[in-house]
Amino acid sequence: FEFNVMVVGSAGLGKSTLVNTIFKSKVSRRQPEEDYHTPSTVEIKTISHVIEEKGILLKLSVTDTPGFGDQVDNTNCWQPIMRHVNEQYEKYLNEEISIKRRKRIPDTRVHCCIYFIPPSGHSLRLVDIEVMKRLVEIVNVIPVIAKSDSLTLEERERFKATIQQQLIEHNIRVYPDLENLDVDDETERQRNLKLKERLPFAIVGSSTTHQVGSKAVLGRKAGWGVIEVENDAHCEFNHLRNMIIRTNLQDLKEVTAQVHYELYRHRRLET
Amino acid sequence: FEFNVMVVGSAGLGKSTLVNTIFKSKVSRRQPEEDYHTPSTVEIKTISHVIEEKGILLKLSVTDTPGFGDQVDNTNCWQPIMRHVNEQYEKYLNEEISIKRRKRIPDTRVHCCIYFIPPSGHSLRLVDIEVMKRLVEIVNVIPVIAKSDSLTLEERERFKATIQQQLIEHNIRVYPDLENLDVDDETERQRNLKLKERLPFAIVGSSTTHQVGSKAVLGRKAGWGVIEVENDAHCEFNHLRNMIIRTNLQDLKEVTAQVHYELYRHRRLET
Ligand SMILES: Nc1nc2c(ncn2[C@@H]2O[C@H](COP(=O)(O)OP(=O)(O)O)[C@@H](O)[C@H]2O)c(=O)[nH]1
Ligand SMILES: Nc1nc2c(ncn2[C@@H]2O[C@H](COP(=O)(O)OP(=O)(O)O)[C@@H](O)[C@H]2O)c(=O)[nH]1
Repeated sequence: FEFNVMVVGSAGLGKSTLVNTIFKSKVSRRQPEEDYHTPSTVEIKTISHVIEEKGILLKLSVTDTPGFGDQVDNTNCWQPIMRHVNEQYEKYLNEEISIKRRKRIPDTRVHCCIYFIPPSGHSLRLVDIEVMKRLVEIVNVIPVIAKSDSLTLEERERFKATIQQQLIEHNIRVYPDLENLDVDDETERQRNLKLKERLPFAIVGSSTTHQVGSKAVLGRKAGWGVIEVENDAHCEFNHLRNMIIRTNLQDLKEVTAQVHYELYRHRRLET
Repeated sequence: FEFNVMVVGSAGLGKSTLVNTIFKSKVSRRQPEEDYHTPSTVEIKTISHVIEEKGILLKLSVTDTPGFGDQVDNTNCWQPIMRHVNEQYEKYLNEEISIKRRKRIPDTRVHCCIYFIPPSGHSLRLVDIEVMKRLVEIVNVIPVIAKSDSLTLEERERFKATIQQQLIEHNIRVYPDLENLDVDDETERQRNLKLKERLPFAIVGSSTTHQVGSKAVLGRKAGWGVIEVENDAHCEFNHLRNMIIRTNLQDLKEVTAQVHYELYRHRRLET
């Protein structure tokens, strides 16, 4: 049972920290202590791992994109990312149409792309708009507000409202795309509508634990207090994890296979 | 008595908040509540104000550079900024060489450029290196780590060490440039050496006050605590303000007049 996640965003927004936090293990490529060198081009690094989540064995692979958006000129920085996503569709397609194909085709298609928005408090950057506009056409994109502990609650809600407005203005259809949803299931539809209103989730990541009172909590310790990652009054990390690993895991795989992959296949076989 | 400051950095790093905090008044152009639109080119906006600091009347002007570094392609984004700095030298020069010149030439030259570094925790971005490399040649540049409340103390010190190393690697001579210092005054030299070791200052800005115990403090209130701007255990705002407004105010003006302006004048009159 495979699940493939891709994280996209500028350096230093907490991508590898979040992946380690969600999947409670050292999935990501880099220990934060290691020397950081800005790559001069966008690299694609995938790491796979088997984890257990509520009794189910999950083969999880995480693709990171170091160097994305970190150049002086970021024109076309989205191309290596789109190429990676399409290459997985191509691999799957080649298996699917080959005569001697395997019973179960290994699935390396990207089921979910988490896009990290810098916590500026103002609005989406021009590069965020350009990239998301293109990615939503080929993969499920879930935007998040990175390092949201640097925003107060009011700033956070104002920022979220601005982002939601900009996504509508530019017609960027992030996941869940209500048009793809199965209309027969009204409760499912209502649940996703509610979810959509809260997106993008304001997240905080951390792989260290701190003592708060009698409890050991996952969090970040600063001179003025401890930010608790799994405390819903502090951030929306729990909402994001539940959405990806529990409530929407199946749907993310289905939309990838039935909508994005089918679109790719149709375009490829037509030409 | 004039003092001219310029703030440079990407949108949302807290530039206008810091200016309001340092100069304790609404000097900056924008109230954070106003709608933020990313300008499509780099604009130069200067606002002047008379403030009183320890009994001295100071005509302070602050130049902000909205749109800097916010495009997809930021090639040459430093040009409008360099042009503004050189235009002030040109204005001063024209006055100085004109026959009927005024007794006191109005001084609009930029005495200090505060450069905002995003708190990624990793390293300077390529665009930061490209811009600072060029600005230090013509103006006093004081780099700061913006929104440093998003870094823990260890992250902050590690980040600072990396930045200091990169500044040396790329031979970016930020202010105070020890080569320009008056060698006769040993205490002054020692003081500036100590200052240089602490740069870039990790700052937090805020124009709101909160109640902490019995005191009203300037700070940012989050769910897990209040970050106090003027508390040296929380950030280095005090160090920055003291340096700019008190200890190094005269020197910033002198280095601008005697080093940067003289270099400009020499180059201009030669050609
Ligand atoms: N304030 C804050 N810092 C974070 C958060 N997540 C990670 N960091 C820190 O930010 C720095 C960069 O994180 P990293 O995961 O390496 O970012 P990446 O380059 O996007 O993979 C590290 O010093 C982390 O400890 C967060 O949610 N809030
Ligand atoms: N965490 C944090 N947020 C800040 C700080 N200074 C300003 N902000 C917030 O960041 C947002 C952008 O600030 P602003 O001063 O408008 O940034 P500018 O675009 O660089 O001028 C606002 O919501 C501010 O309240 C800071 O030191 N730390």
